[in-house]
Amino acid sequence: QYIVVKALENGVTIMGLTRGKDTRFHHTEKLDRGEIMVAQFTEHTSAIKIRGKARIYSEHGVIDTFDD
Amino acid sequence: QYIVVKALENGVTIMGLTRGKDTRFHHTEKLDRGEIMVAQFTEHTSAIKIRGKARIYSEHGVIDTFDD
Amino acid sequence: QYIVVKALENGVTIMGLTRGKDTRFHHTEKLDRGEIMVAQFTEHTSAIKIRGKARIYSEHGVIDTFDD
Amino acid sequence: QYIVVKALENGVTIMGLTRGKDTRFHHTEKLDRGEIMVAQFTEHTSAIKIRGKARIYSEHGVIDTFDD
Amino acid sequence: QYIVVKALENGVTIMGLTRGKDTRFHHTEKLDRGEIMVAQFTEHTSAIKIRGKARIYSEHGVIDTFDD
Amino acid sequence: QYIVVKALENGVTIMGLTRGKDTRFHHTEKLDRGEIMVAQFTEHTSAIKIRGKARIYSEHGVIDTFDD
Amino acid sequence: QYIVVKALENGVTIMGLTRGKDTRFHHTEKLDRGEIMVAQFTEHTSAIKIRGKARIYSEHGVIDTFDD
Amino acid sequence: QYIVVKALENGVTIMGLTRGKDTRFHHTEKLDRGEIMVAQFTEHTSAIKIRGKARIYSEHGVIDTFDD
Amino acid sequence: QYIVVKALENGVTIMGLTRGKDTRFHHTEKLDRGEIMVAQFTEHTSAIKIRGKARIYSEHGVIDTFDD
Amino acid sequence: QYIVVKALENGVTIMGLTRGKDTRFHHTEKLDRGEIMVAQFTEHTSAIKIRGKARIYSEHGVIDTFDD
Amino acid sequence: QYIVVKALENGVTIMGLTRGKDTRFHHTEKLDRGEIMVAQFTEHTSAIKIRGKARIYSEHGVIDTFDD
Ligand SMILES: N[C@@H](Cc1c[nH]c2ccccc12)C(=O)O
Ligand SMILES: N[C@@H](Cc1c[nH]c2ccccc12)C(=O)O
Ligand SMILES: N[C@@H](Cc1c[nH]c2ccccc12)C(=O)O
Ligand SMILES: N[C@@H](Cc1c[nH]c2ccccc12)C(=O)O
Ligand SMILES: N[C@@H](Cc1c[nH]c2ccccc12)C(=O)O
Ligand SMILES: N[C@@H](Cc1c[nH]c2ccccc12)C(=O)O
Ligand SMILES: N[C@@H](Cc1c[nH]c2ccccc12)C(=O)O
Ligand SMILES: N[C@@H](Cc1c[nH]c2ccccc12)C(=O)O
Ligand SMILES: N[C@@H](Cc1c[nH]c2ccccc12)C(=O)O
Ligand SMILES: N[C@@H](Cc1c[nH]c2ccccc12)C(=O)O
Ligand SMILES: N[C@@H](Cc1c[nH]c2ccccc12)C(=O)O
Repeated sequence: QYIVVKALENGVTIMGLTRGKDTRFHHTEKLDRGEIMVAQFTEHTSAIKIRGKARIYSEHGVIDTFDD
Repeated sequence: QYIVVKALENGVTIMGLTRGKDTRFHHTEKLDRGEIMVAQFTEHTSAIKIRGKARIYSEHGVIDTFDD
Repeated sequence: QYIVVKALENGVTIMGLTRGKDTRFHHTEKLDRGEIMVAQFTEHTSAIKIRGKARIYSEHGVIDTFDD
Repeated sequence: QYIVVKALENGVTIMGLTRGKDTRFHHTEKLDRGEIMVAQFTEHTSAIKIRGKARIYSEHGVIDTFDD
Repeated sequence: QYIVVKALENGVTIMGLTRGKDTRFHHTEKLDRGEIMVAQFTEHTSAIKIRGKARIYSEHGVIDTFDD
Repeated sequence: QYIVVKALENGVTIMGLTRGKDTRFHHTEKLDRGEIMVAQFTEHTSAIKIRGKARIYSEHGVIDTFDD
Repeated sequence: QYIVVKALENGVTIMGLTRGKDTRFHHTEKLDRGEIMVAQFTEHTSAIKIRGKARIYSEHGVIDTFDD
Repeated sequence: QYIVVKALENGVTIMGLTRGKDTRFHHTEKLDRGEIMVAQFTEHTSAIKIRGKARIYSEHGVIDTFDD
Repeated sequence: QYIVVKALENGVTIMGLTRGKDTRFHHTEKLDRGEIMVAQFTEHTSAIKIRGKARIYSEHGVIDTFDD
Repeated sequence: QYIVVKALENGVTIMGLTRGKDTRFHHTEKLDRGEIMVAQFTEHTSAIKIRGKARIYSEHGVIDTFDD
Repeated sequence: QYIVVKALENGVTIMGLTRGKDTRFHHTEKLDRGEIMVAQFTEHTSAIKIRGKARIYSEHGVIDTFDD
């Protein structure tokens, strides 16, 4: 299972949260406008947080961070 | 299996409830407007509670906390 | 497998019933209007009971407790 | 696999029948109007019997006990 | 896998036939009008026989015993 | 996997054929008009033969024995 | 996986071919008009041959032996 | 997984090719017009070749040998 | 998983490429017009090459070698 | 699971991010206009980043890097 | 899982990239116009690169290298 994140502006951040008893950020990937990251859930990543203007393509549809 | 939560206002909280005999909060993630969290069910998380104005994208459809 | 429960009024209760020979409540989660709980079936929970005005999103459709 | 049962009147009963050589009731859950029970098939429950005016949401559709 | 049986009259019988070399009835459940039984195939039940006026909800559709 | 057989006349027979090197009838179930049998394929049954006026509900559709 | 064969005339034959290095008939079942056989692929049967006027219901559709 | 082959003329041949390093014919089945063979892929058969005027029903559709 | 290849002219060749570190042809099957080959991917075949005027029926649709 | 990336200009880069506790680039593949790369998630690659004008074909749809 | 590649001109190349820590080309297959290659992902191939005018049939649709 993976999600696709497309940055709609510069400085979008994708944070991987640790799997396990403890929940903290283990990696932050910065994307500039137009860059795309395809990220899986893994043994080390059980949650993903996204900041900035971006579009997320997931199992449950296409979601824009700021369209409301 | 994961859900996607988009905060529609500042101060939305996503709480992970422990798996097992005991049910308590093990982690609370705060989201500001426009931020998105994609969260799996895991060995430690078997229920998730969401407070504040948010939109949840799940297996069973898109659900707004306060649209009624 | 999980269900999503959205409280349509304050004081909605979600009760987890124990898996096994014996059937009793092991946890009761209270939800206020607009709060949402996403709950899996687990090693300890094989039935879930819901009281109060709520909307349940499940594999078999969206079900309102009091729409009849 | 689970079914969802919504009570349309007070005093609806949901009976769990034992799995195995012997078939008897191991648990009876009473529901009042508007209450909902979501119940799995389990190691101890291989059949479920429902009495009273209720609506059942299952793999094979939505079934009212007394609509005929 | 399970079937759902709704009794359309009193005295509907649901018989479980044994799995294995030998085929005989191991349990007979009586349903009155409006009662519903949800029954799985199990280690002990590999065939089910239904007598009386009833509606069966199965993988292959909804089947009335006497509609022809 | 199972099939559903509805007898459209009295005296419909459902025969289970043995699994293995040898193919013979191990059980014959008689159905009267309106009676229904739901039968799985099992460790002992790898083929099923049906005689008489009946309707069969299967993975591949609904089949009447004598509609041609 | 199974196929359903309905005889449209008397004397339809269904032949099971052996699984393994060697391919020969291990069983021939005769069907009279209106009789139906539901047959699985098994440890001993990896091919099935059908002679006579019949209708076959399979994963890939409904096939008449002589409609062309 | 299986395919269904219907002979549209006499003398249609279905050849099983061996699985493994070596590829040769291990069995040839002859079909006369109207005869049908349902054949699985097996431990010994990883390719099937068909000669003559026939119709093949497969996962990827219905294919006539000579319709072009 | 298999593909179906129908030769639309004489002399169509289907080549099996070896699975493993090394990639070479281990078998070439010649088809004449109207002949059909149904071929699996196997322990020894992880790629298939087709030369000549042919039609290929695959998971991803029907593909003619020379229709452009 | 794989994604397909088509370069719409020269100099598109596809970066594989390492699986595990640590997240860094283990491989960068350069594509010129019209070149296509089909890439799986693997034991070593749990995220993929794409820079430059490209079209990505994924489980969740077709995504252009710069169409907004 | 496999893809199908059809060469729309002579000299189309299909390159297999190695699975594992290291990413390099282990095999290059040349296709002439009209030739088709059906290629799996394997123990040795976790990415495939395609150069030249070709059409790729994949899980995510049909993709032409140069149609933009
Ligand atoms: N460490 C947590 C991360 C997490 C996953 N899903 C969550 C939902 C809510 C809060 C935390 C989480 C876990 O693996 O379970
Ligand atoms: N600790 C509980 C949490 C839980 C999951 N689903 C529930 C439903 C109701 C109440 C509690 C729960 C468990 O793992 O089972
Ligand atoms: N303890 C019971 C709970 C239960 C699940 N499904 C039920 C249906 C009816 C009654 C009780 C139940 C069990 O695990 O089986
Ligand atoms: N004890 C029985 C209960 C049962 C399940 N399905 C049935 C159908 C008919 C009669 C009884 C049953 C069993 O586990 O098999
Ligand atoms: N004892 C039989 C019961 C049965 C299942 N399916 C059948 C079909 C026909 C006759 C009998 C059966 C068995 O387990 O196999
Ligand atoms: N004894 C046979 C019964 C059978 C199953 N499918 C068949 C098809 C044709 C003839 C016989 C059969 C077997 O298990 O294989
Ligand atoms: N004995 C053969 C029977 C068979 C199955 N599929 C076939 C296709 C063609 C020829 C023979 C067969 C086998 O098990 O493989
Ligand atoms: N012996 C070969 C037969 C085969 C299967 N698929 C093929 C495709 C092309 C050529 C030969 C084959 C194998 O098992 O792999
Ligand atoms: N020997 C290669 C064959 C192959 C499969 N898919 C490919 C794609 C491109 C090049 C070669 C291949 C392997 O098993 O991996
Ligand atoms: N090393 C990380 C890479 C990764 C996968 N998905 C992610 C999401 C966010 C951040 C990093 C990642 C891991 O295997 O888990
Ligand atoms: N050697 C790499 C090849 C690869 C697969 N997918 C990729 C995506 C990007 C870069 C390299 C790759 C691996 O097996 O993981």
